[in-house]
Amino acid sequence: TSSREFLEAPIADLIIPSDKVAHVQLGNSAEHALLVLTKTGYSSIPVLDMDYRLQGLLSMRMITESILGLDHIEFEKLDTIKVNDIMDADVAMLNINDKFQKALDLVINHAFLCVVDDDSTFVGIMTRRVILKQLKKHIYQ
Amino acid sequence: TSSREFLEAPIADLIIPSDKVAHVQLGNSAEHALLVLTKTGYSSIPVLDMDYRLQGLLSMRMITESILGLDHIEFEKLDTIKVNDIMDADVAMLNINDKFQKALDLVINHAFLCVVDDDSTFVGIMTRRVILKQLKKHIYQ
Ligand SMILES: Nc1ncnc2c1ncn2[C@@H]1O[C@@H]2COP(=O)(O)O[C@H]3[C@@H](O)[C@H](n4cnc5c(N)ncnc54)O[C@@H]3COP(=O)(O)O[C@H]2[C@H]1O
Ligand SMILES: Nc1ncnc2c1ncn2[C@@H]1O[C@@H]2COP(=O)(O)O[C@H]3[C@@H](O)[C@H](n4cnc5c(N)ncnc54)O[C@@H]3COP(=O)(O)O[C@H]2[C@H]1O
Repeated sequence: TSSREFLEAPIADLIIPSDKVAHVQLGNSAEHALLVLTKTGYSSIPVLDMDYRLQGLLSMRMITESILGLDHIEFEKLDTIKVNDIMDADVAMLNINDKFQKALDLVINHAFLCVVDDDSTFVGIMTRRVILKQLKKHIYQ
Repeated sequence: TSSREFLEAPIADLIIPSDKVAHVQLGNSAEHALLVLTKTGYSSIPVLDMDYRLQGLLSMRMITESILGLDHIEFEKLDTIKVNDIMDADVAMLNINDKFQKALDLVINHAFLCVVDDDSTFVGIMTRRVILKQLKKHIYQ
């Protein structure tokens, strides 16, 4: 494949589908989110609402940062903080019809990208790992 | 540049030098490590000893996992746990003289790679971000 064809390939086959993506729901507590992140082992995951629309990203660090008191970490506050108040609502997104080139441009600054369809429904994620595997395959051919 | 030349390029210019890399020291408490990770914003960082030798990697998740009690998160234990006991001692490493191809192969499964010299001294890290920027440049030329 030429580089031109490679960059214009659709992303659809490379997406990790939503049912395989760990996430939290709007309204969940920071304590619940901490448990999900710890058990799944991911450092950052999407926040969805009840209609499976993408609302933000939540990381371990946003949680610990929210409870860093003046002289001690205020862990007792975790069950009173909602993910809504600490998540990053500015999410790097792709549309399911976007091409590989757009994914490549965005992953320079994001470990993974959220993918939505034309109804803004969350359909999955594109990770740096998957993109790097494709780049390696292309370069070695 | 041909793909062959690109893959055989030395990694030296692409390394983030050790003085720019956030890290913790062997013997530090999990509480101290949690503060470093929260303040620097990195999800995983190297653990070094007093001679700047690489000892392991430490992530937020290793910390929270270590205090997940049966019915509540045991935050009070944080100052009694040492990074030595919870870090991942199996670190993906490069030698400063390695070529880009080896870095590309390893970052498929690691967000960053630690780089050491022939004395096993930690000299810096190679990140997926830097590698992706190089791949993008190569593909667009
Ligand atoms: N359980 C596991 N098994 C094998 N390798 C694992 C792993 N957990 C993490 N890794 C490795 O560590 C990299 C960084 O993971 P991190 O959780 O910081 O960062 C992840 C996480 O924030 C998110 N992510 C990936 N898969 C996810 C999923 N199924 N659900 C939710 N978020 C996911 O995308 C980021 C980049 O993922 P990527 O695969 O490129 O890169 C992953 C992968 O290479
Ligand atoms: N302060 C910041 N400013 C701008 N962008 C930021 C940032 N912190 C994180 N990012 C972005 O998020 C990605 C994942 O960061 P993470 O901390 O999970 O994962 C990081 C972290 O574990 C480690 N790392 C990177 N730079 C580091 C440093 N100076 N010291 C210690 N560890 C570092 O290497 C991993 C991959 O880094 P990479 O640059 O490829 O990918 C970074 C970068 O694209």
